[in-house]
Amino acid sequence: EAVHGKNLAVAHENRERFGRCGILAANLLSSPGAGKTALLEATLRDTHVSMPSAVIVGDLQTDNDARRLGRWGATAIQVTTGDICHLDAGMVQRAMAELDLSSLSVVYLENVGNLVCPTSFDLGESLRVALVSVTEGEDKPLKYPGAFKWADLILVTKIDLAAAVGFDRDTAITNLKRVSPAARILEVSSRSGAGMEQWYETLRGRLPARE
Amino acid sequence: EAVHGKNLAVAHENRERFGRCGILAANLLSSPGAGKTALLEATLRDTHVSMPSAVIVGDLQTDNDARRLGRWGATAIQVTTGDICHLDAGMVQRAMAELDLSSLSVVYLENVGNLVCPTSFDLGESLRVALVSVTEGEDKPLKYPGAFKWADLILVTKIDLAAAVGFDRDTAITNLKRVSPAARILEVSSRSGAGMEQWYETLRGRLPARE
Ligand SMILES: Nc1nc2c(ncn2[C@@H]2O[C@H](COP(=O)(O)OP(=O)(O)OP(=O)(O)O)[C@@H](O)[C@H]2O)c(=O)[nH]1
Ligand SMILES: Nc1nc2c(ncn2[C@@H]2O[C@H](COP(=O)(O)OP(=O)(O)OP(=O)(O)O)[C@@H](O)[C@H]2O)c(=O)[nH]1
Ligand SMILES: [Mg+2]
Ligand SMILES: [Mg+2]
Ligand SMILES: [Zn+2]
Ligand SMILES: [Zn+2]
Repeated sequence: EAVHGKNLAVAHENRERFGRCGILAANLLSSPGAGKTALLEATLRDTHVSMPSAVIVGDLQTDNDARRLGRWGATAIQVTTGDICHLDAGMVQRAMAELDLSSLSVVYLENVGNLVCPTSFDLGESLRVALVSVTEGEDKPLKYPGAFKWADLILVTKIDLAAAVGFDRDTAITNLKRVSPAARILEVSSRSGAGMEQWYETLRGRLPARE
Repeated sequence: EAVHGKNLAVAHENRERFGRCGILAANLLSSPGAGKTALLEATLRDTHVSMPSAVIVGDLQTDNDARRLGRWGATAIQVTTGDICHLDAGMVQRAMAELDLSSLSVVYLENVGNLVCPTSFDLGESLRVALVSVTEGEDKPLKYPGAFKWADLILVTKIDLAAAVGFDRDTAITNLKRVSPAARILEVSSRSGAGMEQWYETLRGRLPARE
């Protein structure tokens, strides 16, 4: 509880700072391997010139994700959490200190792969994105409702594999709408490019107004 | 820390009880949707007559998994954890009270989908099984080392999809062996049946000796 309150205070500071700098801060959440990094790799490749971007990525171990993300010219900061199962606002604040925020439009926060714990830790984001892949099963939204209720935007990923895995799209979308009626839902593939333009448009629509 | 010590005490009680009843207790861990329930469905269908079995399954919400598992004639007890991201020994102890342990050879403990937190909570199991699917990516063992170091047995699941997702088997196996040199590794598909006989044989080989 004390940990939680302390996190909220730091999250508020982050939110203020992102806001003053006119930055869209997006928190990306999903289970391990649902495609967060692949999505951000394609996103940076396609948009980081028109929308100057940086990424703060959390993992228990390795800098694999930061190295993948850094190849597209944007700054990618790896936070290694050890055995902590989520990013928290303090980790994000320390990473923000390494960024030139005045030069950026978007900061992506790729959370540790986990459909449970990260929703309890506000990072100071202005957009909450939950990813669920067609390979995980159509009932995941019902079984892990917290992550989907938390989200403003839900991305159904790897849709290029839908036929190969026998994905029941109607059931999946019905389940998502039941758990998270207010969220926008997009189906995407980082591999084929399907749905990616709508994802980019959603991001552009969420950029804070220029001052 | 206090929570952890208390859990260990209850885990010891569970381990003692399973041991006295000559039961193999298997803790199955993986990310959401890696195929734990599908594996257990096939396992119960194929072996619960020769190896009397029960399942205790943990989920945040719903009894979907217990209903799927209960169709094969074995007792399936659903534990709903609310927002707790792991099974603990106390939850397992309460569920054990609903089982006729003297009639069983195996009790499967299907953990909450989470590659991080469950390894901190001993349930009293005698076999630790980590599942990772071919759809999650070859670097998951390096990025979530705790789960793979914890495991006695690692199952690479959904291998029927390996070609469709471009699975790099050599890299995946190399990564698994690096992180968990002592673990046995099996490649399985609950869908095609590939590797399932070796999984059943491994289970039979781990049954406590008859008294
Ligand atoms: N077919 C297909 N595969 C994808 C797609 N997106 C990601 N993948 C694959 O899915 C696996 C996991 O992708 P990652 O981008 O590492 O997933 P992640 O969510 O960042 O994983 P963590 O950061 O470890 O939680 C990799 O093997 C990717 O190649 C997609 O759109 N289509
Ligand atoms: N192709 C293929 N799909 C599989 C296999 N095993 C499971 N699946 C699919 O993967 C999805 C998830 O399977 P589950 O059995 O629910 O996975 P789980 O690990 O129990 O998920 P949670 O309990 O929610 O963590 C479902 O759509 C299954 O049909 C397999 O061997 N091959
Ligand atoms: Mg990643
Ligand atoms: Mg399951
Ligand atoms: Zn956690
Ligand atoms: Zn946890």
